Amino acid sequence: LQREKLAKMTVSELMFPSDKVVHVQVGNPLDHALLVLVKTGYSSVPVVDTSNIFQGIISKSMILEETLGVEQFELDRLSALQVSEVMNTNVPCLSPDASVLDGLKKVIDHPFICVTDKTGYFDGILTRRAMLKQLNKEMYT
Amino acid sequence: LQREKLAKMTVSELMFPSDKVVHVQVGNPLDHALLVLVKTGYSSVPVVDTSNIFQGIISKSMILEETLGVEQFELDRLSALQVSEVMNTNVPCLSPDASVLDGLKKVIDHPFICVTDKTGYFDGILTRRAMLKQLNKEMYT
Ligand SMILES: Nc1ncnc2c1ncn2[C@@H]1O[C@@H]2COP(=O)(O)O[C@H]3[C@@H](O)[C@H](n4cnc5c(N)ncnc54)O[C@@H]3COP(=O)(O)O[C@H]2[C@H]1O
Ligand SMILES: Nc1ncnc2c1ncn2[C@@H]1O[C@@H]2COP(=O)(O)O[C@H]3[C@@H](O)[C@H](n4cnc5c(N)ncnc54)O[C@@H]3COP(=O)(O)O[C@H]2[C@H]1O
Repeated sequence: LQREKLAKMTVSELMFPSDKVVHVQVGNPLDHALLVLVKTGYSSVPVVDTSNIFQGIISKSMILEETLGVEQFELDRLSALQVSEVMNTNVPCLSPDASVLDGLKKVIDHPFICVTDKTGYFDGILTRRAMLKQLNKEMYT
Repeated sequence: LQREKLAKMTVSELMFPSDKVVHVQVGNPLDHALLVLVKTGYSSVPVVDTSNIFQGIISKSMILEETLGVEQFELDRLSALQVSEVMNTNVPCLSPDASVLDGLKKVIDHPFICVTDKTGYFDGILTRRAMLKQLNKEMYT
């Protein structure tokens, strides 16, 4: 049964390793973070510290919300704010040994899930695309 | 077999109907479109004309790329540009009668797929979340 196969497959087998994941540093100013997001085209990316310990997630929405002023978008506010002040730290993570079946539950509500080991070290991300590709594959196996 | 069940289920059964979908008009200026995207929190939404005929997709990325100037983000350019000049018209669509199995293939590469009838009328969107929820359900049936 497909469920049993996916219960045995681990998240580490489907995830993008951290060296392939665009990220920002927790101490970066928001104008830099927005430039990274616009140039790479990603709507949101992980935030880490200098030891590559996972901190949270930052998105274009979170940054642009800071610019909503009386005069519409006030982007000069961004150089004075840091990623740490705006990022979302309340996000689920997965262990690299978690099953793909557990991963499926989590990506229902999140475009990607950060994969972290027991020490909080950032190992990679499990994306909806990788999950959907695998499930599509299962349909024809 | 799960594949047969999903081959018989239609996209219209899983899609969000157009009256529940945030969208912008093809003639809107880009500053208005960006405000809609920031306030609703969506990274991209469908574009329609005044007769609700599907035109394409617009995203925060596409709009912000227009503001990348010498002086970093130049947002005052946005009121002078229209959604039509920046939107992506090269996007796949699905018929409401297409199978969920066909829909699965398409959402592998797109966070959502617009559903249009034979006349190009915008019926709704099929999202990855709806697809993943259904596939998760199938795992336990
Ligand atoms: N440069 C690119 N090349 C090819 N396809 C692209 C692309 N940028 C976006 N896409 C497509 O658009 C989807 C949504 O991207 P988004 O940036 O909103 O949302 C992304 C982004 O927030 C994050 N992500 C994906 N890959 C990443 C990476 N290498 N570094 C950092 N974040 C990543 O995970 C979310 C889900 O990614 P997923 O692959 O499932 O889904 C992606 C992928 O199907
Ligand atoms: N206001 C909200 N409430 C609850 N969850 C939210 C949310 N905004 C975003 N999310 C979550 O984040 C995912 C990615 O949203 P995004 O805006 O990048 O990408 C969205 C957006 O571009 C579009 N979309 C979804 N619902 C929409 C709607 N009602 N109107 C217009 N576009 C929509 O389809 C993409 C995929 O949506 P999906 O539901 O699979 O996946 C959504 C959903 O899981």
